[in-house]
Amino acid sequence: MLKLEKIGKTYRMGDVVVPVLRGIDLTILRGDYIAIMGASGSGKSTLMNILGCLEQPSEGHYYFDAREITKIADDERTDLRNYRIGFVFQQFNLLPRLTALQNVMLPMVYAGYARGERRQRAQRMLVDVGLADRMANLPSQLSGGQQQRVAIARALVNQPDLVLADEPTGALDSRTGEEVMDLVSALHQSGITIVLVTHDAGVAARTQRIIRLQDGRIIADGELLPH
Amino acid sequence: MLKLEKIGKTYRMGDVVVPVLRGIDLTILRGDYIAIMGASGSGKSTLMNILGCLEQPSEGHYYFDAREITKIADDERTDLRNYRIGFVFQQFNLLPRLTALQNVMLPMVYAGYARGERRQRAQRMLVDVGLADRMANLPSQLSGGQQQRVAIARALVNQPDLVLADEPTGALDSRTGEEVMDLVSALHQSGITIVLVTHDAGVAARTQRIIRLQDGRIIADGELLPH
Ligand SMILES: Nc1ncnc2c1ncn2[C@@H]1O[C@H](COP(=O)(O)OP(=O)(O)OP(=O)(O)O)[C@@H](O)[C@H]1O
Ligand SMILES: Nc1ncnc2c1ncn2[C@@H]1O[C@H](COP(=O)(O)OP(=O)(O)OP(=O)(O)O)[C@@H](O)[C@H]1O
Ligand SMILES: [Mg+2]
Ligand SMILES: [Mg+2]
Repeated sequence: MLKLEKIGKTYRMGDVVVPVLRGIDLTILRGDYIAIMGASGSGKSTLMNILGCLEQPSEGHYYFDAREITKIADDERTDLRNYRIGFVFQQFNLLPRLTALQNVMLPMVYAGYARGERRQRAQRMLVDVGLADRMANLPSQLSGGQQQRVAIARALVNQPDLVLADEPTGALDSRTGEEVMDLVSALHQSGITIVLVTHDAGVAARTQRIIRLQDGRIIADGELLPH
Repeated sequence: MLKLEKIGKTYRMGDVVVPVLRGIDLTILRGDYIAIMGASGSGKSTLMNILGCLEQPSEGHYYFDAREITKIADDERTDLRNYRIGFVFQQFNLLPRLTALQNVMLPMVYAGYARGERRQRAQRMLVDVGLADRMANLPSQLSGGQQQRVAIARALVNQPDLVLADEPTGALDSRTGEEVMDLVSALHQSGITIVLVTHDAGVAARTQRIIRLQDGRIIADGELLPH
Protein backbone atom coordinates (compact mmCIF):
# COMPACT_ATOMS: atom_id res chain seq x y z
CA MET A 1 0.00 0.00 0.00
CA LEU A 2 2.71 2.54 0.97
CA LYS A 3 6.34 2.16 -0.06
CA LEU A 4 9.19 4.48 0.89
CA GLU A 5 12.40 3.78 -1.08
CA LYS A 6 15.68 5.37 -0.08
CA ILE A 7 13.82 8.38 1.28
CA GLY A 8 15.97 11.29 2.51
CA LYS A 9 15.10 14.72 3.85
CA THR A 10 17.53 17.57 4.33
CA TYR A 11 16.84 21.08 5.55
CA ARG A 12 18.94 24.07 4.60
CA MET A 13 19.48 26.93 7.03
CA GLY A 14 21.61 29.54 5.32
CA ASP A 15 24.67 27.58 4.23
CA VAL A 16 24.22 24.89 6.86
CA VAL A 17 22.78 21.62 5.58
CA VAL A 18 20.91 19.52 8.18
CA PRO A 19 20.20 15.90 7.18
CA VAL A 20 17.09 14.84 9.05
CA LEU A 21 16.09 11.55 7.37
CA ARG A 22 18.47 9.25 5.48
CA GLY A 23 18.14 6.02 3.58
CA ILE A 24 14.60 5.27 4.76
CA ASP A 25 13.24 2.02 3.31
CA LEU A 26 9.77 1.19 4.56
CA THR A 27 6.81 -0.82 3.30
CA ILE A 28 3.43 -0.39 5.02
CA LEU A 29 0.69 -2.88 4.12
CA ARG A 30 -3.05 -2.23 4.26
CA GLY A 31 -4.25 -2.97 7.79
CA ASP A 32 -0.85 -2.51 9.46
CA TYR A 33 -0.85 -1.14 13.02
CA ILE A 34 2.47 0.58 13.56
CA ALA A 35 4.17 2.55 16.34
CA ILE A 36 7.14 4.76 15.44
CA MET A 37 9.46 5.49 18.36
CA GLY A 38 12.73 7.36 18.83
CA ALA A 39 14.40 10.19 20.70
CA SER A 40 13.31 13.80 20.42
CA GLY A 41 14.65 15.19 17.14
CA SER A 42 15.21 11.77 15.54
CA GLY A 43 12.92 12.55 12.57
CA LYS A 44 9.56 10.97 13.51
CA SER A 45 7.30 13.93 12.68
CA THR A 46 9.24 14.56 9.47
CA LEU A 47 8.65 10.95 8.42
CA MET A 48 4.94 11.31 9.27
CA ASN A 49 4.70 14.52 7.19
CA ILE A 50 6.18 12.70 4.19
CA LEU A 51 3.80 9.74 4.67
CA GLY A 52 0.89 12.19 4.90
CA CYS A 53 1.96 14.05 1.72
CA LEU A 54 2.49 17.26 3.70
CA GLU A 55 6.18 17.46 2.84
CA GLN A 56 8.16 16.26 -0.15
CA PRO A 57 11.31 14.19 0.44
CA SER A 58 14.68 15.57 -0.76
CA GLU A 59 15.59 12.17 -2.25
CA GLY A 60 14.04 8.81 -2.93
CA HIS A 61 10.59 7.63 -3.97
CA TYR A 62 7.24 7.41 -2.21
CA TYR A 63 4.60 5.12 -3.71
CA PHE A 64 1.05 5.42 -2.34
CA ASP A 65 -0.94 2.51 -3.82
CA ALA A 66 1.56 2.36 -6.70
CA ARG A 67 1.23 6.06 -7.55
CA GLU A 68 4.53 7.87 -7.09
CA ILE A 69 3.72 10.85 -4.87
CA THR A 70 6.75 12.90 -5.86
CA LYS A 71 5.58 12.78 -9.49
CA ILE A 72 1.85 13.52 -9.23
CA ALA A 73 0.25 16.97 -9.48
CA ASP A 74 -0.28 19.15 -6.40
CA ASP A 75 -4.06 19.00 -6.58
CA GLU A 76 -4.00 15.21 -6.88
CA ARG A 77 -1.83 15.05 -3.76
CA THR A 78 -4.27 17.37 -1.96
CA ASP A 79 -7.20 15.11 -2.86
CA LEU A 80 -5.30 12.13 -1.45
CA ARG A 81 -4.73 13.99 1.80
CA ASN A 82 -8.33 15.16 2.13
CA TYR A 83 -10.14 11.99 1.16
CA ARG A 84 -7.92 9.17 2.29
CA ILE A 85 -5.74 10.25 5.22
CA GLY A 86 -6.70 11.30 8.74
CA PHE A 87 -3.95 13.26 10.50
CA VAL A 88 -3.49 14.08 14.18
CA PHE A 89 -0.69 16.63 14.48
CA GLN A 90 1.76 16.78 17.38
CA GLN A 91 0.37 20.20 18.28
CA PHE A 92 -3.26 19.43 17.43
CA ASN A 93 -4.04 22.14 14.78
CA LEU A 94 -7.70 22.87 15.49
CA LEU A 95 -9.33 25.86 13.78
CA PRO A 96 -9.58 28.43 16.60
CA ARG A 97 -12.85 30.07 15.48
CA LEU A 98 -14.79 26.80 15.15
CA THR A 99 -16.33 24.87 18.03
CA ALA A 100 -15.26 21.32 18.86
CA LEU A 101 -18.29 20.06 16.92
CA GLN A 102 -17.59 22.22 13.87
CA ASN A 103 -13.93 21.16 13.87
CA VAL A 104 -14.93 17.49 13.85
CA MET A 105 -17.55 17.99 11.12
CA LEU A 106 -15.08 19.66 8.78
CA PRO A 107 -13.40 16.64 7.09
CA MET A 108 -16.77 15.17 6.19
CA VAL A 109 -17.61 18.10 3.91
CA TYR A 110 -15.21 16.67 1.32
CA ALA A 111 -16.48 13.15 1.76
CA GLY A 112 -20.00 13.74 0.52
CA TYR A 113 -22.04 13.23 3.71
CA ALA A 114 -25.34 15.11 4.03
CA ARG A 115 -25.25 17.84 6.64
CA GLY A 116 -27.56 16.10 9.13
CA GLU A 117 -25.45 12.98 8.97
CA ARG A 118 -22.19 14.96 9.38
CA ARG A 119 -23.55 16.52 12.56
CA GLN A 120 -24.64 13.17 13.98
CA ARG A 121 -21.39 11.35 13.18
CA ALA A 122 -19.38 14.20 14.71
CA GLN A 123 -21.53 14.20 17.85
CA ARG A 124 -21.10 10.44 18.30
CA MET A 125 -17.34 10.67 17.83
CA LEU A 126 -17.12 13.42 20.45
CA VAL A 127 -19.14 11.24 22.84
CA ASP A 128 -16.69 8.39 22.12
CA VAL A 129 -13.71 10.54 23.16
CA GLY A 130 -15.52 11.67 26.33
CA LEU A 131 -16.40 15.23 25.26
CA ALA A 132 -20.20 15.04 25.15
CA ASP A 133 -20.58 18.20 27.21
CA ARG A 134 -17.85 20.22 25.50
CA MET A 135 -19.15 20.21 21.90
CA ALA A 136 -19.97 23.91 21.82
CA ASN A 137 -16.61 24.98 23.24
CA LEU A 138 -14.00 26.79 21.19
CA PRO A 139 -10.46 25.37 21.34
CA SER A 140 -9.44 28.21 23.70
CA GLN A 141 -12.17 26.99 26.07
CA LEU A 142 -10.80 23.45 26.19
CA SER A 143 -8.01 21.88 28.22
CA GLY A 144 -4.88 20.58 26.45
CA GLY A 145 -6.06 17.00 26.57
CA GLN A 146 -9.56 17.97 25.41
CA GLN A 147 -8.12 19.75 22.37
CA GLN A 148 -6.08 16.65 21.59
CA ARG A 149 -9.18 14.50 21.77
CA VAL A 150 -11.07 16.83 19.40
CA ALA A 151 -8.16 16.50 16.96
CA ILE A 152 -8.34 12.71 17.26
CA ALA A 153 -12.10 12.71 16.71
CA ARG A 154 -11.61 14.89 13.63
CA ALA A 155 -8.97 12.53 12.18
CA LEU A 156 -11.11 9.42 12.70
CA VAL A 157 -14.65 10.61 11.87
CA ASN A 158 -14.29 10.06 8.12
CA GLN A 159 -13.00 6.52 8.57
CA PRO A 160 -10.07 7.27 6.22
CA ASP A 161 -7.97 4.40 4.82
CA LEU A 162 -4.88 5.64 6.64
CA VAL A 163 -4.63 7.34 10.02
CA LEU A 164 -1.38 9.10 10.96
CA ALA A 165 -1.36 10.17 14.61
CA ASP A 166 1.66 12.03 16.00
CA GLU A 167 1.69 11.40 19.77
CA PRO A 168 -2.10 10.99 20.11
CA THR A 169 -2.03 10.44 23.89
CA GLY A 170 0.79 12.84 24.80
CA ALA A 171 -1.46 15.29 26.63
CA LEU A 172 -3.69 12.67 28.28
CA ASP A 173 -3.68 11.00 31.70
CA SER A 174 -3.32 7.23 31.52
CA ARG A 175 -7.01 6.41 31.81
CA THR A 176 -8.15 8.88 29.14
CA GLY A 177 -5.23 7.68 26.99
CA GLU A 178 -6.48 4.09 27.26
CA GLU A 179 -9.99 5.12 26.22
CA VAL A 180 -8.55 6.83 23.15
CA MET A 181 -6.43 3.78 22.33
CA ASP A 182 -9.54 1.56 22.63
CA LEU A 183 -11.10 3.72 19.93
CA VAL A 184 -7.99 3.59 17.73
CA SER A 185 -7.71 -0.21 18.11
CA ALA A 186 -11.40 -0.62 17.26
CA LEU A 187 -10.86 1.39 14.08
CA HIS A 188 -7.91 -0.79 13.25
CA GLN A 189 -10.14 -3.86 13.65
CA SER A 190 -12.48 -2.35 11.06
CA GLY A 191 -9.66 -2.40 8.50
CA ILE A 192 -7.99 1.00 8.77
CA THR A 193 -4.19 1.28 8.52
CA ILE A 194 -2.78 3.06 11.58
CA VAL A 195 0.64 4.68 12.05
CA LEU A 196 1.25 6.36 15.41
CA VAL A 197 4.27 8.17 16.79
CA THR A 198 4.54 7.59 20.51
CA HIS A 199 6.95 7.93 23.42
CA ASP A 200 4.70 5.71 25.54
CA ALA A 201 5.68 2.04 25.73
CA GLY A 202 2.14 1.18 26.85
CA VAL A 203 0.70 2.69 23.68
CA ALA A 204 3.32 0.96 21.51
CA ALA A 205 2.46 -2.37 23.13
CA ARG A 206 -1.07 -2.10 21.74
CA THR A 207 0.15 -1.96 18.12
CA GLN A 208 1.47 -4.84 16.00
CA ARG A 209 4.76 -3.49 14.65
CA ILE A 210 7.34 -1.15 16.14
CA ILE A 211 9.70 0.96 14.04
CA ARG A 212 12.56 2.74 15.81
CA LEU A 213 14.27 5.84 14.43
CA GLN A 214 17.67 7.13 15.51
CA ASP A 215 19.36 10.16 13.95
CA GLY A 216 17.09 9.96 10.91
CA ARG A 217 17.59 6.25 10.18
CA ILE A 218 15.45 3.20 10.88
CA ILE A 219 17.41 1.05 13.34
CA ALA A 220 14.70 -1.51 14.09
CA ASP A 221 11.46 -2.70 12.46
CA GLY A 222 9.78 -5.62 14.15
CA GLU A 223 6.47 -7.41 14.49
CA LEU A 224 4.94 -7.59 17.98
CA LEU A 225 3.79 -11.12 18.78
CA PRO A 226 0.18 -11.38 19.95
CA HIS A 227 0.01 -11.27 23.75
CA MET B 1 5.03 31.67 50.55
CA LEU B 2 1.84 30.97 48.48
CA LYS B 3 -1.59 30.49 50.04
CA LEU B 4 -4.81 29.67 48.19
CA GLU B 5 -7.91 30.00 50.38
CA LYS B 6 -11.29 28.71 49.21
CA ILE B 7 -10.30 29.41 45.60
CA GLY B 8 -12.98 28.84 42.97
CA LYS B 9 -13.05 29.40 39.21
CA THR B 10 -16.14 29.37 37.07
CA TYR B 11 -16.44 30.00 33.33
CA ARG B 12 -19.55 31.34 31.67
CA MET B 13 -20.51 30.26 28.16
CA GLY B 14 -23.65 32.10 27.20
CA ASP B 15 -26.08 31.18 30.01
CA VAL B 16 -24.23 28.00 30.92
CA VAL B 17 -22.08 28.21 34.05
CA VAL B 18 -19.14 25.77 34.19
CA PRO B 19 -17.50 25.37 37.61
CA VAL B 20 -13.87 24.37 36.96
CA LEU B 21 -12.21 24.77 40.39
CA ARG B 22 -14.02 24.65 43.74
CA GLY B 23 -13.03 25.06 47.37
CA ILE B 24 -9.28 24.91 46.69
CA ASP B 25 -7.25 25.28 49.90
CA LEU B 26 -3.51 25.01 49.30
CA THR B 27 -0.36 26.25 51.02
CA ILE B 28 2.95 26.07 49.15
CA LEU B 29 6.11 26.74 51.16
CA ARG B 30 9.39 28.12 49.81
CA GLY B 31 11.44 25.22 48.45
CA ASP B 32 8.49 22.87 47.94
CA TYR B 33 8.73 20.40 45.03
CA ILE B 34 5.20 19.55 43.96
CA ALA B 35 3.57 17.42 41.27
CA ILE B 36 -0.09 18.11 40.41
CA MET B 37 -1.90 15.16 38.84
CA GLY B 38 -5.44 14.43 37.68
CA ALA B 39 -7.56 13.46 34.70
CA SER B 40 -7.79 15.53 31.54
CA GLY B 41 -10.15 18.45 32.23
CA SER B 42 -9.85 18.24 36.03
CA GLY B 43 -8.59 21.84 36.36
CA LYS B 44 -4.78 21.51 36.57
CA SER B 45 -3.84 24.17 34.00
CA THR B 46 -6.48 26.51 35.43
CA LEU B 47 -4.94 26.11 38.90
CA MET B 48 -1.47 26.77 37.43
CA ASN B 49 -2.74 29.92 35.67
CA ILE B 50 -4.08 31.23 38.97
CA LEU B 51 -0.82 30.41 40.79
CA GLY B 52 1.10 32.18 38.01
CA CYS B 53 -1.15 35.31 38.20
CA LEU B 54 -2.30 34.76 34.61
CA GLU B 55 -5.95 34.35 35.59
CA GLN B 56 -7.97 35.74 38.48
CA PRO B 57 -10.06 33.34 40.57
CA SER B 58 -13.86 33.81 40.66
CA GLU B 59 -13.89 33.38 44.46
CA GLY B 60 -11.47 33.08 47.34
CA HIS B 61 -8.12 34.64 48.16
CA TYR B 62 -4.61 34.14 46.81
CA TYR B 63 -1.71 35.37 48.96
CA PHE B 64 1.74 35.51 47.31
CA ASP B 65 4.26 36.24 50.11
CA ALA B 66 1.44 37.78 52.15
CA ARG B 67 0.31 40.14 49.35
CA GLU B 68 -3.23 39.39 48.24
CA ILE B 69 -3.03 39.00 44.48
CA THR B 70 -6.69 39.67 43.83
CA LYS B 71 -6.29 43.09 45.46
CA ILE B 72 -3.04 44.42 43.96
CA ALA B 73 -2.77 46.57 40.84
CA ASP B 74 -2.38 45.03 37.38
CA ASP B 75 1.12 46.36 36.84
CA GLU B 76 2.24 45.06 40.22
CA ARG B 77 0.93 41.61 39.24
CA THR B 78 2.77 41.85 35.92
CA ASP B 79 6.03 42.65 37.70
CA LEU B 80 5.55 39.61 39.92
CA ARG B 81 5.07 37.41 36.85
CA ASN B 82 8.08 38.80 35.00
CA TYR B 83 10.59 38.93 37.82
CA ARG B 84 9.69 36.10 40.11
CA ILE B 85 7.91 33.33 38.19
CA GLY B 86 9.16 31.09 35.38
CA PHE B 87 6.30 29.48 33.41
CA VAL B 88 6.36 26.54 31.00
CA PHE B 89 2.99 26.40 29.23
CA GLN B 90 1.25 23.19 28.19
CA GLN B 91 1.57 24.28 24.56
CA PHE B 92 5.03 25.89 24.91
CA ASN B 93 4.32 29.51 23.76
CA LEU B 94 7.61 30.42 22.07
CA LEU B 95 7.78 33.63 20.04
CA PRO B 96 7.72 32.39 16.44
CA ARG B 97 9.97 35.09 14.95
CA LEU B 98 12.78 34.68 17.48
CA THR B 99 15.42 31.96 17.41
CA ALA B 100 15.77 29.44 20.23
CA LEU B 101 18.60 31.57 21.64
CA GLN B 102 16.62 34.82 21.45
CA ASN B 103 13.59 33.17 23.08
CA VAL B 104 15.71 32.00 26.01
CA MET B 105 17.43 35.39 26.38
CA LEU B 106 14.13 37.24 26.61
CA PRO B 107 13.23 36.89 30.34
CA MET B 108 16.66 38.17 31.35
CA VAL B 109 16.00 41.59 29.80
CA TYR B 110 13.74 42.40 32.77
CA ALA B 111 16.17 41.00 35.30
CA GLY B 112 18.98 43.46 34.73
CA TYR B 113 21.66 41.22 33.19
CA ALA B 114 24.15 42.83 30.77
CA ARG B 115 23.67 41.71 27.17
CA GLY B 116 26.87 39.63 27.02
CA GLU B 117 25.92 37.78 30.15
CA ARG B 118 22.36 37.18 28.91
CA ARG B 119 23.73 35.55 25.76
CA GLN B 120 26.13 33.34 27.67
CA ARG B 121 23.57 32.21 30.26
CA ALA B 122 21.09 31.40 27.48
CA GLN B 123 23.69 29.43 25.53
CA ARG B 124 24.63 27.39 28.60
CA MET B 125 20.99 26.63 29.37
CA LEU B 126 20.41 25.45 25.79
CA VAL B 127 23.47 23.20 26.09
CA ASP B 128 22.00 21.83 29.34
CA VAL B 129 18.76 20.83 27.59
CA GLY B 130 20.69 19.20 24.72
CA LEU B 131 20.11 21.86 22.05
CA ALA B 132 23.66 23.15 21.51
CA ASP B 133 23.37 22.82 17.73
CA ARG B 134 19.84 24.21 17.40
CA MET B 135 20.33 27.68 18.93
CA ALA B 136 19.87 29.54 15.65
CA ASN B 137 16.67 27.67 14.72
CA LEU B 138 13.26 29.30 14.70
CA PRO B 139 10.49 27.40 16.53
CA SER B 140 9.10 26.24 13.16
CA GLN B 141 12.48 24.62 12.51
CA LEU B 142 12.40 22.59 15.72
CA SER B 143 10.76 19.30 16.61
CA GLY B 144 7.95 19.25 19.21
CA GLY B 145 10.24 18.06 21.96
CA GLN B 146 12.92 20.59 20.99
CA GLN B 147 10.38 23.42 21.26
CA GLN B 148 9.37 22.13 24.67
CA ARG B 149 13.00 22.14 25.81
CA VAL B 150 13.49 25.73 24.61
CA ALA B 151 10.42 26.71 26.67
CA ILE B 152 11.90 24.96 29.70
CA ALA B 153 15.27 26.66 29.23
CA ARG B 154 13.47 30.01 28.97
CA ALA B 155 11.52 29.40 32.21
CA LEU B 156 14.64 28.40 34.18
CA VAL B 157 17.33 30.75 32.86
CA ASN B 158 16.45 33.61 35.23
CA GLN B 159 16.52 31.35 38.27
CA PRO B 160 13.10 32.69 39.35
CA ASP B 161 11.82 32.02 42.91
CA LEU B 162 8.94 29.95 41.58
CA VAL B 163 8.82 27.67 38.53
CA LEU B 164 5.42 26.52 37.22
CA ALA B 165 5.79 23.85 34.54
CA ASP B 166 2.66 22.44 32.87
CA GLU B 167 3.59 18.95 31.59
CA PRO B 168 7.30 19.75 31.00
CA THR B 169 8.17 16.29 29.65
CA GLY B 170 4.95 15.58 27.72
CA ALA B 171 6.58 15.77 24.29
CA LEU B 172 9.83 14.03 25.27
CA ASP B 173 11.06 10.44 25.01
CA SER B 174 11.94 8.93 28.39
CA ARG B 175 15.68 9.56 28.21
CA THR B 176 15.38 13.22 27.18
CA GLY B 177 12.66 13.59 29.84
CA GLU B 178 15.04 12.31 32.50
CA GLU B 179 17.74 14.77 31.43
CA VAL B 180 15.22 17.61 31.76
CA MET B 181 14.13 16.36 35.18
CA ASP B 182 17.78 16.22 36.30
CA LEU B 183 17.96 19.91 35.46
CA VAL B 184 14.69 20.70 37.27
CA SER B 185 15.77 18.74 40.38
CA ALA B 186 19.15 20.51 40.40
CA LEU B 187 17.35 23.85 40.36
CA HIS B 188 15.17 22.69 43.19
CA GLN B 189 18.33 21.82 45.17
CA SER B 190 19.48 25.42 44.67
CA GLY B 191 16.39 26.65 46.55
CA ILE B 192 13.77 27.26 43.86
CA THR B 193 10.12 26.32 44.50
CA ILE B 194 8.85 23.99 41.77
CA VAL B 195 5.26 23.12 40.85
CA LEU B 196 4.79 20.74 37.90
CA VAL B 197 1.70 19.32 36.28
CA THR B 198 2.39 15.83 35.01
CA HIS B 199 0.61 12.71 33.78
CA ASP B 200 3.85 10.71 34.19
CA ALA B 201 4.19 8.73 37.41
CA GLY B 202 7.98 8.60 36.90
CA VAL B 203 8.18 12.39 36.87
CA ALA B 204 5.90 12.67 39.92
CA ALA B 205 8.12 10.20 41.79
CA ARG B 206 11.02 12.67 41.55
CA THR B 207 9.12 15.38 43.42
CA GLN B 208 8.43 15.59 47.17
CA ARG B 209 4.68 16.21 47.34
CA ILE B 210 1.81 15.02 45.14
CA ILE B 211 -1.48 16.90 44.83
CA ARG B 212 -4.36 15.17 43.03
CA LEU B 213 -7.24 17.05 41.41
CA GLN B 214 -10.58 15.53 40.48
CA ASP B 215 -13.47 17.54 39.01
CA GLY B 216 -11.90 20.79 40.21
CA ARG B 217 -11.29 19.73 43.82
CA ILE B 218 -8.14 18.58 45.65
CA ILE B 219 -8.76 14.96 46.64
CA ALA B 220 -5.26 14.18 47.93
CA ASP B 221 -2.21 16.15 49.07
CA GLY B 222 0.65 14.07 50.41
CA GLU B 223 4.37 14.15 51.08
CA LEU B 224 6.53 11.63 49.24
CA LEU B 225 8.91 9.90 51.62
CA PRO B 226 12.55 9.96 50.51
CA HIS B 227 13.42 6.82 48.55
N1 LIG C 1 -12.32 29.71 28.71
C1 LIG C 1 -13.04 28.61 29.10
N2 LIG C 1 -14.37 28.58 28.96
C2 LIG C 1 -15.07 27.48 29.33
N3 LIG C 1 -14.54 26.36 29.86
C3 LIG C 1 -13.20 26.34 30.02
C4 LIG C 1 -12.37 27.44 29.64
N4 LIG C 1 -11.07 27.11 29.88
C5 LIG C 1 -11.08 25.87 30.40
N5 LIG C 1 -12.37 25.39 30.46
C6 LIG C 1 -12.80 24.09 30.99
O1 LIG C 1 -12.19 23.96 32.26
C7 LIG C 1 -11.90 22.59 32.53
C8 LIG C 1 -10.49 22.48 33.11
O2 LIG C 1 -9.54 22.88 32.16
P1 LIG C 1 -7.97 22.73 32.45
O3 LIG C 1 -7.28 23.27 31.24
O4 LIG C 1 -7.63 23.35 33.76
O5 LIG C 1 -7.82 21.15 32.57
P2 LIG C 1 -6.51 20.24 32.78
O6 LIG C 1 -6.66 19.50 34.06
O7 LIG C 1 -5.28 21.08 32.58
O8 LIG C 1 -6.64 19.17 31.60
P3 LIG C 1 -5.53 18.52 30.62
O9 LIG C 1 -4.88 17.43 31.42
O10 LIG C 1 -6.40 17.98 29.50
O11 LIG C 1 -4.58 19.58 30.18
C9 LIG C 1 -12.07 21.83 31.22
O12 LIG C 1 -13.21 21.00 31.34
C10 LIG C 1 -12.29 22.92 30.18
O13 LIG C 1 -13.25 22.52 29.23
N1 LIG D 1 12.24 23.54 8.88
C1 LIG D 1 13.32 22.99 9.48
N2 LIG D 1 14.55 23.53 9.29
C2 LIG D 1 15.63 23.01 9.90
N3 LIG D 1 15.62 21.92 10.70
C3 LIG D 1 14.42 21.34 10.93
C4 LIG D 1 13.22 21.84 10.34
N4 LIG D 1 12.18 21.07 10.76
C5 LIG D 1 12.71 20.11 11.56
N5 LIG D 1 14.05 20.28 11.67
C6 LIG D 1 14.97 19.43 12.43
O1 LIG D 1 14.71 18.11 12.03
C7 LIG D 1 14.93 17.21 13.14
C8 LIG D 1 13.80 16.22 13.23
O2 LIG D 1 12.60 16.88 13.53
P1 LIG D 1 11.28 16.05 13.83
O3 LIG D 1 10.20 17.07 14.10
O4 LIG D 1 11.01 15.09 12.73
O5 LIG D 1 11.68 15.24 15.14
P2 LIG D 1 10.82 14.27 16.07
O6 LIG D 1 11.45 12.92 16.03
O7 LIG D 1 9.38 14.37 15.73
O8 LIG D 1 11.06 14.87 17.52
P3 LIG D 1 10.06 15.05 18.78
O9 LIG D 1 9.98 13.71 19.46
O10 LIG D 1 10.81 16.07 19.62
O11 LIG D 1 8.75 15.56 18.29
C9 LIG D 1 15.09 18.07 14.37
O12 LIG D 1 16.44 18.00 14.81
C10 LIG D 1 14.74 19.48 13.93
O13 LIG D 1 15.57 20.44 14.55
MG1 LIG E 1 7.72 15.17 16.66
MG1 LIG F 1 -3.84 21.16 31.10
